[in-house]
Amino acid sequence: NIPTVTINRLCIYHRCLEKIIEVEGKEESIFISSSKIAALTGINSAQIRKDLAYFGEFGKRGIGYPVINLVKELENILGLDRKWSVIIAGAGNLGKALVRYKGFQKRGFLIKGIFDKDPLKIGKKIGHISIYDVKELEKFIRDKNIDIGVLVVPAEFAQEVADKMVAGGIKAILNFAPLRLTLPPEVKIHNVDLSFEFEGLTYYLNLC
Amino acid sequence: NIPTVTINRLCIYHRCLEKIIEVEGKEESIFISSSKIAALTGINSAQIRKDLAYFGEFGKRGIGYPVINLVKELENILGLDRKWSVIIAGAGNLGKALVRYKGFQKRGFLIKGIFDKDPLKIGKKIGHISIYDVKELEKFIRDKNIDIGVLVVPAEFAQEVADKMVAGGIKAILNFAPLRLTLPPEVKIHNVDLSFEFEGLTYYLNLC
Ligand SMILES: NC(=O)c1ccc[n+]([C@@H]2O[C@H](COP(=O)([O-])OP(=O)(O)OC[C@H]3O[C@@H](n4cnc5c(N)ncnc54)[C@H](O)[C@@H]3O)[C@@H](O)[C@H]2O)c1
Ligand SMILES: NC(=O)c1ccc[n+]([C@@H]2O[C@H](COP(=O)([O-])OP(=O)(O)OC[C@H]3O[C@@H](n4cnc5c(N)ncnc54)[C@H](O)[C@@H]3O)[C@@H](O)[C@H]2O)c1
Repeated sequence: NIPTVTINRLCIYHRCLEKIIEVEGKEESIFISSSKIAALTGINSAQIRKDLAYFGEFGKRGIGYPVINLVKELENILGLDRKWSVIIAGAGNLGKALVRYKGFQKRGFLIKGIFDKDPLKIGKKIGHISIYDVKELEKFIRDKNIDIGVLVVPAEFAQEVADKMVAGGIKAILNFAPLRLTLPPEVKIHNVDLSFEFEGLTYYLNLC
Repeated sequence: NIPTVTINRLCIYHRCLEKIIEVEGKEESIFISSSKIAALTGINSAQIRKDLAYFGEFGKRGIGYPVINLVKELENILGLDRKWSVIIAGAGNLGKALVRYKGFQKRGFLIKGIFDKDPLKIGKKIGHISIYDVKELEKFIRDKNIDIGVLVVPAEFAQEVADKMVAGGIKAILNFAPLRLTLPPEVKIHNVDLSFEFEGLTYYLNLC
């Protein structure tokens, strides 16, 4: 019963701490105060303490939170310390780029198969991962108990492919196609729009 | 001298209001309170009022903020109400997917050219945009006064291509290559890691 917005903030705290470890190294002795996290993330420190308190007592009064330990706790809460099985629907430009990107595997997201409707692509491989006929998507998800489906097909086919994922029992969908999908409430959805990545930049350009 | 974290929060408020307009329509008569924005974004309402107050008095006490008006104000502050010129370095899988995605143009990010070192790609087009030799990158940025460079080349070439962008006078870089670039302080950088898009999803999967 934790609010979604709290979970989204935990992801922000986790990334913030990861950046600290990148710079300072994996020192057991590094502590961070909620006011320092507040300065780095912009979320007010009382909110940070309240969010973390949902899950346990991680900090020591007067000293702060041990960075290495808190990262591990957050990874456990967010499910980032385990492996998730993923399929990619659409072996086009974006699909190919995602399959080859090592960042997913590093974070525990293992791509198990790619699906497409183009006969010229079916039967081929990208890296060591096979491209299957999208007709087999539902059965593959069920048989291999796939957790997450990534949707990188053209918008006009996205709903029909998403329906196949749902029929196979997918638990969550990462959607790149520019449309709002209609999904049953038990399937978690996250829509990606890369144009949002420009937003922080243009404020500063506006100042020049 | 507005803190970066305030700007990042403004982007969050902007997206939140956009979602409201998507659902409720562009009604002049819709108002929203800071506590409603707080419930939708997870940022505490006093922080929201403080952030917006940096830029002006947008709300009416007791009634809240007029949604349409506040979106326009935020777009003006964030530089989203004007056009920005963009080049893409790397005409590979990710580069091609970004060039063809209509979401960028819709938000005012106009791709002016693509650059690559592969002789088989130079001289071709993606959509109506030409692929140029990366050797011409610096001159193109200077002559056409390009604002933003998107870096979608393999990691081992990313720093050298970023240096060319900087030499041409680029103002900001959106980096997809998995490495930390060394850039002069006046060039704004934003690193994208799509594996972060999975993070909110796995919390819920962990509960199942
Ligand atoms: N959200 C973003 O920021 C963003 C950025 C870039 C692209 N996109 C979107 O991502 C999607 C993919 O883009 P792309 O550049 O890879 O396109 P693409 O045309 O290169 O690839 C699409 C692939 O989907 C396959 N396909 C078509 N119908 C199918 C079906 N019914 N079942 C299975 N496969 C099917 C095609 O055969 C092709 O291989 C598009 O919807 C595009 O708008 C989104
Ligand atoms: N951050 C993320 O979430 C994410 C996701 C997917 C891919 N990536 C990264 O994006 C980058 C591009 O991925 P891709 O799948 O498009 O790779 P790709 O191999 O398909 O494309 C790379 C392109 O860069 C060109 N190139 C190589 N050296 C160059 C140079 N010196 N100057 C100009 N062009 C040059 C190549 O000719 C090729 O066209 C990679 O670094 C990859 O790791 C990141």
